[in-house]
Amino acid sequence: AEEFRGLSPAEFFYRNREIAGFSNPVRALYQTVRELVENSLDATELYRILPDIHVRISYVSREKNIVKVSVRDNGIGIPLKEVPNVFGKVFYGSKYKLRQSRGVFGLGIKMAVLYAQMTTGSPVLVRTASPKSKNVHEFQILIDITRNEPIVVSYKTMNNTRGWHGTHVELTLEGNWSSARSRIVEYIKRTALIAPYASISFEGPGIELSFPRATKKIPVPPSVGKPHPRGVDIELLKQLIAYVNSSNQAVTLEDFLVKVFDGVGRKTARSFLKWAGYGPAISIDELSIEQLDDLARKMKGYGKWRRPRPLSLSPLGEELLVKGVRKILKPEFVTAITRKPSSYGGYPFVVEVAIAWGGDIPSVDRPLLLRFANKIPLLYDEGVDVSRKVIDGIDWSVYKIKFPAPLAIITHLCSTKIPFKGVGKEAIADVPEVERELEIALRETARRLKRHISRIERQYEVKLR
Amino acid sequence: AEEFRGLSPAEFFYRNREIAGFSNPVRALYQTVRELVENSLDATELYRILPDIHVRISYVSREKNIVKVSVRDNGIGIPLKEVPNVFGKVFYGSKYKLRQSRGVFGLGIKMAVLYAQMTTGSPVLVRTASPKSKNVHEFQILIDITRNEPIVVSYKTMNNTRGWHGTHVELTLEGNWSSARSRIVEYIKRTALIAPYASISFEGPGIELSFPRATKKIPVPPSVGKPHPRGVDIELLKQLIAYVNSSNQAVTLEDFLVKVFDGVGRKTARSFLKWAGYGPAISIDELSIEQLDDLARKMKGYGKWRRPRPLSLSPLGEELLVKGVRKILKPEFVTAITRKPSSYGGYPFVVEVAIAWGGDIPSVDRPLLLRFANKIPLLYDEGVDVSRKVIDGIDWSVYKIKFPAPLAIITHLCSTKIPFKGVGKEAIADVPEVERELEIALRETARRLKRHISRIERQYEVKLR
Ligand SMILES: Nc1ncnc2c1ncn2[C@@H]1O[C@H](COP(=O)(O)OP(=O)(O)OP(=O)(O)O)[C@@H](O)[C@H]1O
Ligand SMILES: Nc1ncnc2c1ncn2[C@@H]1O[C@H](COP(=O)(O)OP(=O)(O)OP(=O)(O)O)[C@@H](O)[C@H]1O
Ligand SMILES: [Mg+2]
Ligand SMILES: [Mg+2]
Repeated sequence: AEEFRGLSPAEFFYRNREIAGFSNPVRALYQTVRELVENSLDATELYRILPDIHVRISYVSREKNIVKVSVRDNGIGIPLKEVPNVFGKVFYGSKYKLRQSRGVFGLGIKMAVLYAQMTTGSPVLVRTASPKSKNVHEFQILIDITRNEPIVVSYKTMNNTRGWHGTHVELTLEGNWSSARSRIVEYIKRTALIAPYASISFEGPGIELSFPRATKKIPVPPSVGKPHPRGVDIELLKQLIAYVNSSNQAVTLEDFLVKVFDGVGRKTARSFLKWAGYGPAISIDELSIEQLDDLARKMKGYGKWRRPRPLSLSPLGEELLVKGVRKILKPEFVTAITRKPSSYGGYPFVVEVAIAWGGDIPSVDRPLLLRFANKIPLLYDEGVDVSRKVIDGIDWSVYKIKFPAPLAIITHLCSTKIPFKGVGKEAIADVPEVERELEIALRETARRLKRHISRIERQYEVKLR
Repeated sequence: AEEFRGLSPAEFFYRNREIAGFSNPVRALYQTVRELVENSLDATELYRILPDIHVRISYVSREKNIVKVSVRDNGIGIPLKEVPNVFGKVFYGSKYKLRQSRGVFGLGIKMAVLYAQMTTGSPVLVRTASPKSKNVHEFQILIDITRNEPIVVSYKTMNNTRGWHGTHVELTLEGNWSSARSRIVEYIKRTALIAPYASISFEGPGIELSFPRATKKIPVPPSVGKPHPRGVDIELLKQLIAYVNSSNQAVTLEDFLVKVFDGVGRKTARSFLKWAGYGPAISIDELSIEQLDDLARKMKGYGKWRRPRPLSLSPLGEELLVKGVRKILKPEFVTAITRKPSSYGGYPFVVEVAIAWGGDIPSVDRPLLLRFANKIPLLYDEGVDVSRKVIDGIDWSVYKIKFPAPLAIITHLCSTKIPFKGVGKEAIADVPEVERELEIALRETARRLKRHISRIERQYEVKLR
């Protein structure tokens, strides 16, 4: 007979950690650096703080492949009472909002803590201080895997004598530095490309890299958006109704639509309800499940909603993208495009593309592809990424590009919901709307490159005569 | 300031359902069929019952794309008190053991229930009876997403007048049948290929397929295995020690190794402990975290453990694999190999490969690849699957194969832990030991095909004279 049991989320991800990118000491070291750096960049950028990120990897024991990873930022810090859950509870975080951020799942740092704990037994060491705080809080935390709860091994408070604010995380884990090194370095470089306003210093055994910021211009942070009617389903409606009801007396259907959804004013709400066959004054808690089902279907199908508003997005913009590409790839020619906002399933998104040519770019048999999503560099699983699919579907000879050629393509997708293929955030799924935007952006920048190549050709012909 | 919250596992997978394969009504319908069929095959095969599986898809509303999916099996049924959690609690199941099965995560059916619930509001309908049971239990269940708990909408017991045993699951969901149809049909066909002892009937709008079993021979079910010393880490040691301690008085280190681990007898335990520098009589609850760390490292590094035993595996075998391929692909020539068991990270695995040529196989520019893992057909994400990688790395002209050619390759990986790349179970990661075994198996079967092609060539030359 079968034996039944349930797993806590920590237990599930402990047993299936390869699904989150922690499959072996090479990938795990890479993923650990990623998770910490991505958290640090969110903690600064989302509050318009120019990021200063310090990454240190050092050997604790070379023969046992034990390394210490330390990442320090000047971000907004973590509130004292939130620290234990942030580091010790899987599915806990502050990124469960409709707002562009690197963090999404409330899982990242917990995976790193878990991996360190299972390979060396060491707790994570955290120091954190919020801006203007008199104190720096220092914790050592382990995860109680069976219960998915933090274990606070130690806690102390120190005077914030230097008026510091930010977070400093240290993990000791089994990690294969020599094999992971090149990918980690590439990740840091590409992070500097996509966040040229960030100052990043990286130190590892035998290597020191410094990326001072290329600009002090930092994009306006995204603000938290509202759900869009095109993205509803019955469960979301139920949750939104429960949320609205918890803070108010009887709410009408019209009020509900205006209050809760993105870009729905009185006029739009009323014309929708008229079209859908619902009285505007119906109280939302009187709705039956059949009515919710009907309403969800009609909200998805209604053609006259305003398009999702892009206030919840924070693309890099053409100027900064060109700056970042110039600095890191040192091409002879680069052009960038930031498309107007679009949306899929109610989620707003923006596609940005840059094409770089010549200079320090090596000659390649097919375009070198640097992929980014919400300013995160994606280095694995290119084979199933939508960018690769679109690029391979383009006939580049139409743009005067014959391979081998010194061609690099940079794709950047920004959204309140990146259609990642897995919790390891390595590849983007081929959502049709995103695919279409990528193709338009790629062909536009390719046309500009073609004009540049034609110009070079004409200059060359002039020279020959 | 940031707002912090935690999510239940159901909430997490509701928000990120595309990661489990439920990205849109086309994929969701496909995935729903998969999850139900895979559960039914586990419920029969693991108890050496010849599977009789009935799959029905019918329209509830063609214009709204609402379909009903029904899957019925003759398996061991689900115990009465387990039914609510089985259908209503994410991370709950009976497959958390070291034994080859299709189910692994305790998530599959819950995703289907969630998707049906959010697109139509309907609860899942379940009827189940265990062998020789006087009763058939019927439930209607929804998931309380916020709490990750089942909601039993209705329950009744009926007399088991026809002496039936098995499980019958019905879901009503938004599903794009016309777009999903070809993949679902392909999935059913390939399931019949890899489980030729299963009798499968499939009925959908405008289609009826029947796959009577090709044989009554069913492989010996796998038995639950023990963990292997090479697969330990500190957390696993802690869990195993806690488990052993809960049922015994003071357990010595030697007893612990012999009792808990795969293939460790007294003699092996003692030589390991001598090599590692531990007295065999140390009590396991006296071990400090430093000692556990040291022990885990030494257990992983010790070179003299017996290889993992394959009792927990249940490969198809060459005879049944050939039978299945002949029936479904109707080739002119087919050869199969079931490799001896191997292991990675302490998990035993077996690679099986078949190569099929000519007959009904279409002429293709590169080998047609049919991938399987623990008898599950994998139809997506071929681009990042280890089988594709190994096949593309082989120069087929060496085996007298010039493309286009009527060549199909069937790869099957069996393991107590398939290195899936995601919870949607679509691609296998490129674990070096698995990659190596696949290459050996592919080259061996390719050599046999080469001999066949040479034979055909010689016969042809004889004819010409
Ligand atoms: N360096 C940091 N500074 C400030 N807050 C942080 C920092 N690191 C983590 N946090 C907080 O802890 C939360 C949890 O982090 P974690 O990496 O586990 O999840 P996430 O970033 O929200 O999502 P993801 O799993 O996608 O990374 C974050 O949402 C953030 O609020
Ligand atoms: N048709 C069935 N007959 C008997 N038991 C079943 C059936 N369907 C589900 N179960 C039981 O319910 C459990 C949960 O099923 P579920 O599909 O959610 O997870 P799983 O099969 O264990 O793993 P996975 O998420 O990988 O599919 C199974 O482990 C099994 O014990
Ligand atoms: Mg994070
Ligand atoms: Mg299952």
